[in-house]
Amino acid sequence: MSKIIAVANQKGGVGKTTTVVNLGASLAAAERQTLIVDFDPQSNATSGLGQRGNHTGRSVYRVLGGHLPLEEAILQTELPFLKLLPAERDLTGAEIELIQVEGRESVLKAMLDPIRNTYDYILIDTPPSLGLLTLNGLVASDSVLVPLQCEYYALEGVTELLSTLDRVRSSLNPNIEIEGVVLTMYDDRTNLSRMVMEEIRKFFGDKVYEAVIPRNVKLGEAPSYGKPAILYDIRSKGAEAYLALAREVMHK
Amino acid sequence: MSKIIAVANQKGGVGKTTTVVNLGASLAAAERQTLIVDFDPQSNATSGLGQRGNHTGRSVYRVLGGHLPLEEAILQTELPFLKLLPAERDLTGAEIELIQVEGRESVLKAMLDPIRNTYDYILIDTPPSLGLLTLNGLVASDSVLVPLQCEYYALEGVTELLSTLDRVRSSLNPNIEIEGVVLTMYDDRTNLSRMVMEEIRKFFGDKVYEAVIPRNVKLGEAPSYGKPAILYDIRSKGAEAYLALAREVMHK
Ligand SMILES: Nc1ncnc2c1ncn2[C@@H]1O[C@H](COP(=O)(O)OP(=O)(O)OP(=O)(O)O)[C@@H](O)[C@H]1O
Ligand SMILES: Nc1ncnc2c1ncn2[C@@H]1O[C@H](COP(=O)(O)OP(=O)(O)OP(=O)(O)O)[C@@H](O)[C@H]1O
Ligand SMILES: [Mg+2]
Ligand SMILES: [Mg+2]
Repeated sequence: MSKIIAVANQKGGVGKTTTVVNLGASLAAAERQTLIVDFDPQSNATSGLGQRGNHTGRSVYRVLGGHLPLEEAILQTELPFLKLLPAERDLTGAEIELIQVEGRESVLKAMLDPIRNTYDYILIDTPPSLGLLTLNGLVASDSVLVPLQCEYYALEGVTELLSTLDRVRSSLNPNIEIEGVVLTMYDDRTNLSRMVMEEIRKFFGDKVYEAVIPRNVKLGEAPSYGKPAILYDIRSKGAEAYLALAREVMHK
Repeated sequence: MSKIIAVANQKGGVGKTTTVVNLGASLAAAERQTLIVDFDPQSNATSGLGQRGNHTGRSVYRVLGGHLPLEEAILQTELPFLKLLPAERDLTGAEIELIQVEGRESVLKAMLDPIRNTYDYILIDTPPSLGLLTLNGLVASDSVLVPLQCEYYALEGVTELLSTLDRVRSSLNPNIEIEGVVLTMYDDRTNLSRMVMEEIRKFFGDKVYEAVIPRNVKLGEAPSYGKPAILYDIRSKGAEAYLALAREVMHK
């Protein structure tokens, strides 16, 4: 039984990529077959898994354009149960080219549906916007996992994200639901974090995961080594928090 | 002699809005006539200045569409020398509507040029993308100020931003230059911050401001009161850092 989850939030820098890379790695550590789809032209998930430059010409953009079969673009990562469909800068072109295409919001769905049953989980990283790339991610998915940074500006974007979700649900993907909300970069020394956490729990109720991701420098250092936190420093608070999140996602 | 500066970086959450709001407020504290243009549909700069909801129907989008004269949309803030051209969610529509328009990258420039000499500084906040809204910001400006977060993923986006700048310079705005690069969210307790700072100083040389913005919770708390840091807590390290940055920008 496979599940496709988009990780999305148009607010920038809230931990979308960090969540995709580390949740993906934690699911793979629990021997769930997992595919990460990097659908952000910044291609941070690709480099966070050490694959920047290893895949020239094998990118999700080239598959979308029909120049490459999907199987040839998918890369094996350091974790046996984790694969990656990498992105390159060329994905920026897709945002403009897709505008002219019939069914432009569903091209990613058409690409992933035939292979979905090969995986237990497919996680899609999206850019900080509500444009065509993110819409494709939402249409291709069974649910959306929302990272919410414990900061004031992050609260403001929530209603915009939910109204976009409603629009997607009423037209392109009637079944999409919220997989869950994960609090990120929580700093228990500040009132700000506590205040925002309370607001988010009040607003989302039991959709908020028990697992809270603390601000932890190891999560910032790991990508510079091209590794998820569980391979960089499995005893760190950041790695432990994402392992706990993976357990919650698996047992929902 | 007025100066229009776009604050831009497509990487999300690096401190663009925090820089626009606090640099703008610091320039105004030094009695420079300053206008902040919120050109991000998230409208965080508008709420960071306490103006969310105070300006219904008076937004930059309505001016772009010709429904409202520019002078009627500009709001006075709590600081005498600081004004704001606010954004609302409707600005998202501009990104799509502008595609059909002749000279679509220059509509903001056409709007600001007639009034530029009323101000010493005009600062433009942009969204985390290199789409039409950010392009309009770059075309309308004399220079671009780049906030760079002291994190690994932030380094990766630099070449993409510089190549976009080259493209803008070769076609739409031959005179645009880099005003400067400001390091943000610097945490002197981590090697990561020091490593990234060294890389950025090596890459950009004297374009990097002496003023380094530390990670400081007051900068995160201030927007929840709708105030820039100098009005929320002028003795905080965050407010002091932005006052120092303003001095450097003024005396460049
Ligand atoms: N819990 C954490 N503790 C410390 N640093 C973190 C944490 N989560 C993410 N980071 C760092 O913060 C920055 C922002 O995170 P990330 O890039 O994952 O966010 P994003 O939402 O994917 O950003 P974008 O909107 O640009 O796609 C990154 O440099 C990352 O390494
Ligand atoms: N120096 C700092 N210290 C502590 N918090 C900061 C600092 N600078 C910014 N912040 C906080 O970090 C978050 C990201 O900053 P900000 O929203 O200004 O970035 P941005 O680049 O404008 O994001 P976006 O890409 O979404 O437009 C905000 O919640 C802000 O309050
Ligand atoms: Mg990301
Ligand atoms: Mg912003």
